[in-house]
Amino acid sequence: LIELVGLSKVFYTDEVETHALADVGLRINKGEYIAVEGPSGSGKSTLLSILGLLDTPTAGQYTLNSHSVDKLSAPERARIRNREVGFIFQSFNLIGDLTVFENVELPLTYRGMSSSDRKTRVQAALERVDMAPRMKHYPSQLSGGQQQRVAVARALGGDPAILLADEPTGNLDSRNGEAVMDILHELHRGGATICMVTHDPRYASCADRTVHVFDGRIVGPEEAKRL
Amino acid sequence: LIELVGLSKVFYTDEVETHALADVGLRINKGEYIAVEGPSGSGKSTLLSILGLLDTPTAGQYTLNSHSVDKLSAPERARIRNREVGFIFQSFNLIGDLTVFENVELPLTYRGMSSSDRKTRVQAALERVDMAPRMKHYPSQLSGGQQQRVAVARALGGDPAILLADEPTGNLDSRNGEAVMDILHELHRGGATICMVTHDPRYASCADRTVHVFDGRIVGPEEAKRL
Ligand SMILES: Nc1ncnc2c1ncn2[C@@H]1O[C@H](COP(=O)(O)OP(=O)(O)OP(=O)(O)O)[C@@H](O)[C@H]1O
Ligand SMILES: Nc1ncnc2c1ncn2[C@@H]1O[C@H](COP(=O)(O)OP(=O)(O)OP(=O)(O)O)[C@@H](O)[C@H]1O
Ligand SMILES: [Mg+2]
Ligand SMILES: [Mg+2]
Repeated sequence: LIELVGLSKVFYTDEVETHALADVGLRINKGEYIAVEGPSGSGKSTLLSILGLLDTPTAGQYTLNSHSVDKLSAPERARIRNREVGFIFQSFNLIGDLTVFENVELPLTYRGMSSSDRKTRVQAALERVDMAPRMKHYPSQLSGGQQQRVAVARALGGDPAILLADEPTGNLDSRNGEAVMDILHELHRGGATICMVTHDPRYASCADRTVHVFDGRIVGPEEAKRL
Repeated sequence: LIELVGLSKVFYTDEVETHALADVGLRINKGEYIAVEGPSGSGKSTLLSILGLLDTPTAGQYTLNSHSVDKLSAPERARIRNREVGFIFQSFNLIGDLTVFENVELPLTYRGMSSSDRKTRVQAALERVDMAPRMKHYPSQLSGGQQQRVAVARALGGDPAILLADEPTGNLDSRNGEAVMDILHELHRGGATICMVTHDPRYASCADRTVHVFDGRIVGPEEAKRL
């Protein structure tokens, strides 16, 4: 399904080049559940945003379902992303001017779904995360954890084939955290491919395997412990 | 130092009233280190923003150093806040147009500190959180955990008498999380009063005691377990 070969990402700022990812090789099979862990600033979110076609690599190859996708234009990337990928951002990225309902509905609108279909899916996604009573509120009226749960619902609404989750339980108490993990588990059983960044070893153990990132490189489990 | 009696906070939105806090009583002594835990949406951030004079209660009394502060005007609250309180927000709240250095410097500028004093303190605060090399960068060029560390440095810069920390380690890996907890411990040993929201029981145990919040009320440890 997903194959990265010699992938790197460099951010150019006026004074310094930041090598966020360097020579990364990774294979993810269809239906696999991968955890990604590593220190703050090591490149996890950058890896997820390239996997999700939100950003392009500086060098290297990325093939998705045997198509090369590392040199696509922005509209082509958006077309594939809207169809295939659900994204839970580390900083929620909810749109402040839209209600909870509209935030969750937005990715479905991009897919061209009918309004009654959208309504049913939005309602179901918000119920799964216990946020249906707040659907007419705005993100600024919600607590941190409630916003995170809305962000989870937005990623699930379209039943994505690939789910990329960047610390989906970071702001949640253990009960809500476990509820989100249960949802990811159900999606996985339904055949979805999941790539989840987490700092919590309990949640990393729910995945099939863990990928360790350090200073922009993927390292083996032994090396990760030593570092 | 801090005393809340019969404190409540209601948010009025067009359709519904949300009772974020109801009849809260709390005493915090000078130099005490308190942890606050409770489910998502239970009122923890609301409690911290009232303690930090960022918001006003709907009813009830709040006395700080024997002065009643629950009916002060916004400028009066800002004057006390800038002198006494350091705040680590749950959503970082870094200003995107300012560099890392300027973000950490801002609270010190409000205090009317000289530019050379500010420079020394900003440099020291960023070194404590391992972010000095990035002082000329902007928040959008940092990872989630790096932004959180800058937010911690901003709260420490002025050596506040009261530190209010809202999940200060939420986005951090265990090494950086422990580094932030060590800083809070040093501040506490130096005499600061600390009130920290955390979902992590390991970190709650560093505090002198834990306050349990449930549906806007403070409940005893036994009741918190049952719920
Ligand atoms: N500006 C607001 N307008 C309306 N309701 C609000 C507002 N801010 C918070 N609330 C509501 O008040 C309640 C308490 O929110 P608060 O942010 O204090 O929760 P919390 O305990 O910090 O939760 P979390 O662990 O998710 O951060 C929630 O139900 C929330 O939706
Ligand atoms: N837009 C950007 N411009 C410049 N540098 C960036 C940008 N985004 C990320 N970086 C840098 O790239 C490196 C990797 O960032 P990334 O966000 O992938 O880290 P992370 O592993 O997700 O960290 P965290 O656990 O703190 O969220 C960091 O050093 C970061 O400062
Ligand atoms: Mg990240
Ligand atoms: Mg909160």
